[in-house]
Amino acid sequence: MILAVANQKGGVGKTTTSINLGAYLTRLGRSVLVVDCDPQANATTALGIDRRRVEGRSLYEVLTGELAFEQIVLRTAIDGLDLAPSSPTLAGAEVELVEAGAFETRFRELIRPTALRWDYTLLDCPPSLGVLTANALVAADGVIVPVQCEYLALEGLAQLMRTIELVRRRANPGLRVAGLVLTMYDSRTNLSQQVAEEVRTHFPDTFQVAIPRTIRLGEAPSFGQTILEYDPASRGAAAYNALAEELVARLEGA
Amino acid sequence: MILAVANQKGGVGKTTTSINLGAYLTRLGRSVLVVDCDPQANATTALGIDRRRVEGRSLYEVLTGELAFEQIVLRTAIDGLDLAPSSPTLAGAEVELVEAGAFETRFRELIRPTALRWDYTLLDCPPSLGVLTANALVAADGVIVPVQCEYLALEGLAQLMRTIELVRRRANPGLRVAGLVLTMYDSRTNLSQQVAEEVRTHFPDTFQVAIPRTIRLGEAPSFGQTILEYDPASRGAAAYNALAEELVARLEGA
Ligand SMILES: Nc1ncnc2c1ncn2[C@@H]1O[C@H](COP(=O)(O)OP(=O)(O)OP(=O)(O)O)[C@@H](O)[C@H]1O
Ligand SMILES: Nc1ncnc2c1ncn2[C@@H]1O[C@H](COP(=O)(O)OP(=O)(O)OP(=O)(O)O)[C@@H](O)[C@H]1O
Ligand SMILES: [Mg+2]
Ligand SMILES: [Mg+2]
Repeated sequence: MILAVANQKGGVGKTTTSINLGAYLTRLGRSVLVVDCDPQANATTALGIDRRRVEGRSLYEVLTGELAFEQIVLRTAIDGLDLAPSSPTLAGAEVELVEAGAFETRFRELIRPTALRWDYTLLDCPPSLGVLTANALVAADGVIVPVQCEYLALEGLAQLMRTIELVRRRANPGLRVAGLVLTMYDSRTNLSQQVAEEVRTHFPDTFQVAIPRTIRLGEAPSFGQTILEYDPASRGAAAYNALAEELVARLEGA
Repeated sequence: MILAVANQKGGVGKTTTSINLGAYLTRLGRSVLVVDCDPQANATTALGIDRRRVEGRSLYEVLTGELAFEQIVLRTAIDGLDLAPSSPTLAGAEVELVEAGAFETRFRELIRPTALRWDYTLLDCPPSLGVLTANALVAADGVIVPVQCEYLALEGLAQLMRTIELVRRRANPGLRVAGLVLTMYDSRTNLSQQVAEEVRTHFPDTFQVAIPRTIRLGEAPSFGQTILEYDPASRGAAAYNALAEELVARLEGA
């Protein structure tokens, strides 16, 4: 099962969700591959991989045809959680893919056959609806949409859903929304509560669990660790554990 | 003076800085134009402009040549603060500009001559180093870089500075970094303090004032207001007022 973790709004928790949901899916005995599809390479860093190790052996080299996808996959500190790393060179792929014509099906051709060896593959998307995200949507079976509990984050949801619908009609009939997940929820503020209510009303696919805003989730990446390693007793860890359980129940049938 | 407000990291406060710094620059008697260069059109919404009013009359129509830049400029609720709005169609411009060849100089040709009628023009960039941000950097005199006080936000700064340097050498010799501004600073957490210290050490151009994380700054956009209108007595308002003063002192000579 290949899931794109996507939302063009920036800073809503795509990377944090990809790596921490991934970690807790392994606790449920599933094998997981995280594919860093963002030139910022935040998932690569947050999983403790040194950028120097990745030079010349990232997603970019797969898209240019220099390397096969399985040649870039790395193990992480978590048993059962592997990573296909990114690097800043990936930004160049956007222009190259457009100039080469059939630019939306590259991931599906080059990545999907190998990625299906893991139970779950999570494609961490960049904050845009450009070529890299389009590729991820065409390659995926489902989309997980992190939604920050902020007003401006509501704005782009309709556009994102339209884009998913467009990809389903044009290139990937099997694509569906696996679910929306509320992130950085702060129960003390009206804003968070109003946004959460609005999202739950308009999008019935929203997961029950909301990820709270906690400083521990912000600290973990500075140690190159997921919340599972950094502070498994924290509220953030409990929330991602609950999200993993809810996802598996929803996608595999309770 | 045309300033790009840019950082490819998502959700760091580019839009919040563009509109609120813009508002407080008008308090200092400067005329200000905000150009929304992001298909998410968050600056357009946060300044209280109804999306329906913008259909067919946004930055996209200027880039395709259908409208002249001055035809899309709107007044906002703040005297002296005008807006050139965006719309989701702008996402299509990325692919079209690449296919058309000379894709980095469009803004400079179509926007810069008119934009110079205002004392300050702020180009609110999307969270990427793609075609729209490249255009903004080629059209601008300087770059304001909002830096969120989070670990992952540090990651991309070196890449951003390299990109600015590349644009300076290749297309815009006058481009310089006007300054970095720390955003969402939470004085209660070690993480914020560590990140702020790290940024100030590595980047001497960092403004003295740090923008605090305050709920009022997050609430204002839901009313289509800047912090100047929503809560001028708040800590967020005071910080953006101080930033406007510091910017003017730095750029115009104290
Ligand atoms: N629940 C949370 N509580 C506190 N901090 C969080 C939480 N989730 C994410 N963060 C922090 O907020 C910032 C944004 O999160 P993240 O980078 O995961 O978002 P993103 O959507 O992947 O961003 P981008 O759009 O740049 O790819 C990061 O610094 C991260 O550490
Ligand atoms: N100082 C602050 N305190 C609290 N909330 C803030 C602050 N600055 C911005 N925000 C909120 O954080 C979110 C991200 O800010 P904003 O949208 O301005 O960032 P951005 O860099 O423009 O995002 P994008 O990368 O999507 O364009 C918004 O919901 C905004 O209201
Ligand atoms: Mg990310
Ligand atoms: Mg923005």
